Amino acid sequence: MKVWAVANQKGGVGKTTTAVTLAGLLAAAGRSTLLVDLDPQGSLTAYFGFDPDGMDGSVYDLFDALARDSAIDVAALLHDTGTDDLALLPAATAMATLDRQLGTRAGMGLVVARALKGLAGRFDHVVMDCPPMLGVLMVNALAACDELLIPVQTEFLAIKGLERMLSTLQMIGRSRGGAPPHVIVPTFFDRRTRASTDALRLLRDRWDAHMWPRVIPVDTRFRDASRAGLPPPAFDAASRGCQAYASLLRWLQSRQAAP
Amino acid sequence: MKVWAVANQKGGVGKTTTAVTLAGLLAAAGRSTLLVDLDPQGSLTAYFGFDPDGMDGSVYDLFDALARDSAIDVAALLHDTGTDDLALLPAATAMATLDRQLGTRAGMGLVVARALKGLAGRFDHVVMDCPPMLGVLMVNALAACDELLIPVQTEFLAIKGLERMLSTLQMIGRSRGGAPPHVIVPTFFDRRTRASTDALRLLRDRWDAHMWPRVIPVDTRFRDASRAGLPPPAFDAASRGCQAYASLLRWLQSRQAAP
Ligand SMILES: Nc1ncnc2c1ncn2[C@@H]1O[C@H](COP(=O)(O)OP(=O)(O)OP(=O)(O)O)[C@@H](O)[C@H]1O
Ligand SMILES: Nc1ncnc2c1ncn2[C@@H]1O[C@H](COP(=O)(O)OP(=O)(O)OP(=O)(O)O)[C@@H](O)[C@H]1O
Ligand SMILES: [Mg+2]
Ligand SMILES: [Mg+2]
Repeated sequence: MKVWAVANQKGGVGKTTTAVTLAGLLAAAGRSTLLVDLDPQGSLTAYFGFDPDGMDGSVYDLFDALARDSAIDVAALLHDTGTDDLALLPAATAMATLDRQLGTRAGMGLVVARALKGLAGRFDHVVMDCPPMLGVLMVNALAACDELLIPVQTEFLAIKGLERMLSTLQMIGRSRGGAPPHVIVPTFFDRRTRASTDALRLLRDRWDAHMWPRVIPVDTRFRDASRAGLPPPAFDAASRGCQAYASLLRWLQSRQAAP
Repeated sequence: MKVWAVANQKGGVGKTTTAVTLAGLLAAAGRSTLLVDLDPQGSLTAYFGFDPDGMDGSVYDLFDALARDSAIDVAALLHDTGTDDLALLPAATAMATLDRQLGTRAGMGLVVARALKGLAGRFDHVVMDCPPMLGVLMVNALAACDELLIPVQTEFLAIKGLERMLSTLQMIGRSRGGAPPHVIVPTFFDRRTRASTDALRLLRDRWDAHMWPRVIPVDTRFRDASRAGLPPPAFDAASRGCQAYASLLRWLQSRQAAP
């Protein structure tokens, strides 16, 4: 079972879109796939028509079981997405209080990693969506994943955000015996604007070894897919955006991750 | 002195862009304007070329003075943006630890409101940019502002985020003797996509009384402006995006805010 986390502390860079599109492509190829929503906002959960404010069975229950020192059946928390070979472990808005409530409790950073171990035989792939901030949920994702995907918008302000994300990764890596290998995925690329092409050149100059060598273009079909509540590949596999993610997936599966 | 906060818990909806563009328009009209960056990511601070990781004099110092029970000269924390009539009270990344450190200390939610009172004679307008999460910094912004501007992307997932933002506003309002009046600003409008026009209709059906009746269109010139480190009106006042924000500013100034 391969576990990917999709994270970046900067908001609106395409984390949820990256997670749902890659998972949709894996499921369409017949790989049994689990999506995990670690964002208290619950974008991924809402994407499939669930309500994060009233979620019965979610990631929150994993942390609640830790707080109450009780066992939990992770499989009972899984929900159907309506797409074959694609299941969801949803978010609940109550997760927003976890940092304040459970802050420094022992084992707090390994809750998700332990829960996924309990599911190892059921899925080929797990893709986790993260909130746009550093907190216990992102720490859990970094501890549980084999590899980290970092979507970065191809624009100036995003580069500052990437510096911060990479220094966070190093900081967390030091306290956990090594950070997971990471891949930087340029998103929202618009070849008509100078800001986009210049930002891409800057990204490649500074972080070439960790960059996926292509880009995800701006594509309005992602919004249409989210309105329909369907993973983008199930909505319009031939769109430019989906084609680009399909190329990313082939690249990820064909090489060993850079440390 | 009029104080506006720009907030939405959803990431990437155009908060920083709304703050810097409205402030740029006010400064261009000769109004003495202060931008306040309450986001630990420091997008607004980085926009003007400063480094939020190494900020000497920032919003953080206001909270630090509270923790140490000492006085502070707010005017000494202000920085020059390079644009006439536009000053900046920058963010520092250390602000990300405030929720954990000072959590429930008395007066924690009124630090920014008190600091702005100390600046009342110097500025006509204050515009505050917020982080994409509910925490002590957003609570401070809501307590300090006369009016709240909520940018919302015109797409399906954003509506869920808006519901959450409005219920947060009510929750905070109850504990503070009333929430500030709010205006919903539709952003990233793309009339070519069904998802955009449908989302706008949904927004207007549900929240018409609080909606600005027009929209901010998708405009690639915003990214170009941020790359140049100039407020969008100083970079290209004739762009479609700036024209739309100028119309928003005229509307805001011409009517009494809806409660
Ligand atoms: N390549 C793209 N082209 C055009 N629109 C896109 C693209 N990727 C994502 N979007 C749209 O941009 C918006 C933000 O994307 P998304 O929600 O995936 O970002 P995020 O990083 O998960 O945001 P948050 O920080 O709030 O979790 C969504 O409306 C999505 O449909
Ligand atoms: N109307 C628009 N058209 C096109 N691009 C836009 C528009 N508004 C903002 N942008 C771009 O979208 C990106 C995100 O905008 P911005 O940083 O203002 O959002 P935010 O809500 O402040 O994000 P965060 O949640 O990370 O603070 C930036 O690159 C900005 O230049
Ligand atoms: Mg997301
Ligand atoms: Mg911002």
